[in-house]
Amino acid sequence: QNILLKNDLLAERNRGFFEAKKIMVFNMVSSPGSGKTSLLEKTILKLKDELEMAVIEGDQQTANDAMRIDKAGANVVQINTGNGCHLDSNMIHMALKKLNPKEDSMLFIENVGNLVCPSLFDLGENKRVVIISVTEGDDKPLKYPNMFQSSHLCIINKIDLCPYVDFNMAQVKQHALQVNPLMEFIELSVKTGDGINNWFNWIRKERKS
Amino acid sequence: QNILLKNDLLAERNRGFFEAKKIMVFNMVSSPGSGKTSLLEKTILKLKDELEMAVIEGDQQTANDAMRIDKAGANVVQINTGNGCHLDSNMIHMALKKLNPKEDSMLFIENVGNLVCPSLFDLGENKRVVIISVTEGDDKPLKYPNMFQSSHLCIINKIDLCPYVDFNMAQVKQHALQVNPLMEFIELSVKTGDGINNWFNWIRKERKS
Ligand SMILES: Nc1nc2c(ncn2[C@@H]2O[C@H](COP(=O)(O)OP(=O)(O)OP(=O)(O)O)[C@@H](O)[C@H]2O)c(=O)[nH]1
Ligand SMILES: Nc1nc2c(ncn2[C@@H]2O[C@H](COP(=O)(O)OP(=O)(O)OP(=O)(O)O)[C@@H](O)[C@H]2O)c(=O)[nH]1
Ligand SMILES: [Mg+2]
Ligand SMILES: [Mg+2]
Ligand SMILES: [Zn+2]
Ligand SMILES: [Zn+2]
Repeated sequence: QNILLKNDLLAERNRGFFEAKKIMVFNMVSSPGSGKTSLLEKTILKLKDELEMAVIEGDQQTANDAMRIDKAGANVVQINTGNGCHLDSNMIHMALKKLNPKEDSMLFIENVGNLVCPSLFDLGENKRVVIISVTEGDDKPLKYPNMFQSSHLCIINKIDLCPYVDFNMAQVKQHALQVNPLMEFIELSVKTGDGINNWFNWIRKERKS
Repeated sequence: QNILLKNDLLAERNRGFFEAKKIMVFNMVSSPGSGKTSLLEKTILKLKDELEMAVIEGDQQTANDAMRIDKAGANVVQINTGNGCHLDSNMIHMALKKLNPKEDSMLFIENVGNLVCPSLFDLGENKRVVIISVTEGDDKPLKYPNMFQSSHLCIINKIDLCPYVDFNMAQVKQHALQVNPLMEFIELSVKTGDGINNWFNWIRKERKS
């Protein structure tokens, strides 16, 4: 457990750095393929005239996601974790030196696609956003509770696919509230844009508070 | 790395146990919600008069999946890993004492939904089967290579949803073959039954060899 203690100490250091530069930081977590990068692409395209955004990408291998973010128009650094299954605060600390994010800006950290291990590693973020897609099933909050317990917002993505899967929207929320009574929810489809304005407004609300 | 060495030694012991009792063992791995349990439910219902099957279930929390397997009609033991993100050979060793699988039978191990860590932990299985659903995107074999490298068969599930997602079937296979030139593929939909006979025949083929 010494690893977690070391991680948490460095996470606080990151948090101090973000505070000093007035950078709002979201840690985006999900299963592989829930739509983290797709959501960030649309977010950058929509808000880039309104606020300064940068992204740190985490994946075992490839720079595929960073290339998509770069194309959407935001500064981005790719971290490859190799056998590692999660980002840790030291990786973020090192990436910040390369990224050099601007003052009074927004930083999105897209974590490795994994509903288990990233939940144990504080990165120094303000908010943790867990994305679940309707195609994964409505039982995930109970089966992978740590991630939902430690998140502030739960985005339910790919609602355009609801007609084709047995996914109970009320049930998934009830399950998530069972492990985290303070959880907020946004239902959306990155593909069709349905509900995505609620996400943009949630970002604006968080930046004001 | 001492953890991996200890795990591999015990995996070989499991392998010896399986050999002695002529038990064919598949380690089923995937992202959360790709359809592991759904596939096993259909497999048990279809093949239960043909062969003796048992299941070991792995999840952070709940016995949900074990209850589904029990309902389908196979002996099952649920392992809850808590903060753990993967099954290891000691957990299997202990579960076997409870499950007491029959001679000349089939054992499915449904691992924790996670495309990263389970790839490093040999359990003593004969074959490793990775399931990817078309809703996750076709880039996963390159982004999460370890799991595809260490698997023998790649099942592409939820093909009934192909019309609604941008998923390139040829591309996902090319990516998987890039990291594992020996990979075999089966396209299917657990929901509609499309292609599922190819999975049943693959099991039959493996049992004969
Ligand atoms: N139908 C539908 N597909 C979507 C939606 N959002 C994302 N997708 C698809 O889902 C797949 C995965 O999307 P990504 O954005 O790459 O997912 P990710 O969470 O970043 O994946 P990793 O970084 O590999 O964990 C892609 O094929 C997307 O086109 C949606 O709202 N509806
Ligand atoms: N449309 C469609 N949905 C499917 C198919 N197979 C499974 N599903 C759905 O996908 C969701 C997840 O299925 P599960 O079988 O629970 O997935 P799993 O891999 O066992 O999930 P975990 O054990 O939590 O990792 C459920 O809502 C299923 O109904 C399919 O072929 N087509
Ligand atoms: Mg991504
Ligand atoms: Mg399951
Ligand atoms: Zn891990
Ligand atoms: Zn792990």
